[in-house]
Amino acid sequence: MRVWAVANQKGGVGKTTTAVSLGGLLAARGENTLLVDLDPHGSLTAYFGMDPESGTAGVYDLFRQTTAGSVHPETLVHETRFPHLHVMPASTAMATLDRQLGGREGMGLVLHRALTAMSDRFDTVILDCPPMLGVLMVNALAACNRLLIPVQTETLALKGLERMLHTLDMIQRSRRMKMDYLVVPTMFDRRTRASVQSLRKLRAEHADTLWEGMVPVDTQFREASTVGIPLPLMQPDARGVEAYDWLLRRLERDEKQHRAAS
Amino acid sequence: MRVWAVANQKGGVGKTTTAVSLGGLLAARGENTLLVDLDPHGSLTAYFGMDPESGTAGVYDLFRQTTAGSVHPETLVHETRFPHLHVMPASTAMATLDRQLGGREGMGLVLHRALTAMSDRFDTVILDCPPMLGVLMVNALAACNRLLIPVQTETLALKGLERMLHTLDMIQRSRRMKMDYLVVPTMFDRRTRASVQSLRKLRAEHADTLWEGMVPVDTQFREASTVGIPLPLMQPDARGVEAYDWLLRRLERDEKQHRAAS
Ligand SMILES: Nc1ncnc2c1ncn2[C@@H]1O[C@H](COP(=O)(O)OP(=O)(O)OP(=O)(O)O)[C@@H](O)[C@H]1O
Ligand SMILES: Nc1ncnc2c1ncn2[C@@H]1O[C@H](COP(=O)(O)OP(=O)(O)OP(=O)(O)O)[C@@H](O)[C@H]1O
Ligand SMILES: [Mg+2]
Ligand SMILES: [Mg+2]
Repeated sequence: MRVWAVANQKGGVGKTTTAVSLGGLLAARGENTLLVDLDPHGSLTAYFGMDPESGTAGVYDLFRQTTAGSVHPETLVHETRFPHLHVMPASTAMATLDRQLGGREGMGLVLHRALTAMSDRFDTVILDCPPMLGVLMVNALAACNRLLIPVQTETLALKGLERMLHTLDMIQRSRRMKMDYLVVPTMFDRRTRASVQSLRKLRAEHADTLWEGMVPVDTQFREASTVGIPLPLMQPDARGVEAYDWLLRRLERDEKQHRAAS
Repeated sequence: MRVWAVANQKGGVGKTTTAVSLGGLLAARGENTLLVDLDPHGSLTAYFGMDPESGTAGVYDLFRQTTAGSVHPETLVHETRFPHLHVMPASTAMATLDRQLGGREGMGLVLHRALTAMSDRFDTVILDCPPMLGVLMVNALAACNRLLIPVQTETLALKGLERMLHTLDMIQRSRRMKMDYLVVPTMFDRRTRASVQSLRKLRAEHADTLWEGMVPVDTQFREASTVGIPLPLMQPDARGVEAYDWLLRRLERDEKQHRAAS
């Protein structure tokens, strides 16, 4: 089972859109796919018509005092109306987890253990992270074997990427784990000078960890989120879908190479 | 002294852009303006060429064990290269505050006390909030006398607004404070059906707390952030600037009416 995390502390860079689009592509091929919403604001949960305020069984139950350790993760997985695509929803109560758990040790592997218990059920699990550093992001980094960092193609976002990579470095050292990450340029707009310049700068400064493609600005993403259908299932030939299909092929190529090497 | 907070748990909706644009307009008129960056990711701090990882004196010092209570807030305020525009910067260390402070009482009024100590120095203070509910957002809500909630004109964002308003309601009840908020539609793109539909829906469902205008999509915002100049100071006649000028006039009109009534 492959576990991919999608994270960036900067808000609105396309984390949820990336998770939903890759999930849609994999489900369209008939592969069993689980999307896990780790954002207390619950964008991915709401995308699939579920309510993050309803207290539906989900991610929070893995951490909640009364249920942690006793709940079986299978019971937290919900079907969507799309075959082969499942969701483990977020709830707004997750916003209090950092305060509740505080300095308590050992809370970084909760998600990893839950996903391992389901490893024969899904081919791929994709983790959608909140735009902040906290216990939920740390859990995602510990549970994943590949990290995708969407970065908007604009100058300030590049400075934000540096900070994200420093944070990553800090977490890797304190938890003695090695993170294999890929930077994914998003919302590229060839009409905007800032967008063209920042993609060029990304390619110059992050050549070895940067995906060679980019996701273009595509208003169809907003249209798709209006009807709660992953764009690959709504309009497979959309520009944005072609880009995510290209990204998926790169991720799978890396996975094959990695397996062959070990 | 007026204190305006700009908040929404949804990422990438234009919080920092709103704070920087209103700040630029006020500074251009010669009014003493302070921008406070409460986001550990430090987008506003980086916008003005400062480094959130450098540990420069700023917001964190108001909360840090060793300095809280003893530091004079004036020492945390930095000049920018724009007359009348000052910044109290963020630092990435702020990401640990929720864990550090945990359930400790009385940490909700730290910012309010610091700003009150400087009330004769600035005409307006604008608080840029992080995309998450935590001690920093609670401090912003307790310190402000007006709350601006930028909402992207797309369907998922409308569901997110409902959640934001529920969160606000919860905080108001638990802290017995009354929050006067204004919803600000942002990134309106009249070419996208989803954008037009969601603006119509916002106007139907939130008529009494919604600003009658909207901020259009304007690629000049990205260009301005590339050079670290607030758009009103770089290009006063840009479409986006006209919209923020219109918003500023509405805020000031409300302020006058509020003062006349009390
Ligand atoms: N390539 C794209 N072209 C155009 N719009 C896009 C693209 N990718 C994402 N969007 C739109 O941008 C907005 C933000 O995207 P999204 O919610 O996926 O970002 P996020 O990083 O998950 O945000 P958050 O930080 O709140 O979790 C959404 O309205 C989405 O539809
Ligand atoms: N009206 C607009 N038209 C076009 N682009 C915009 C507009 N407003 C903001 N932007 C761009 O959208 C991106 C997100 O804006 P911004 O960083 O202000 O959002 P935010 O809500 O502060 O994000 P975060 O949740 O990370 O704090 C930036 O690249 C900004 O330049
Ligand atoms: Mg998201
Ligand atoms: Mg911001």
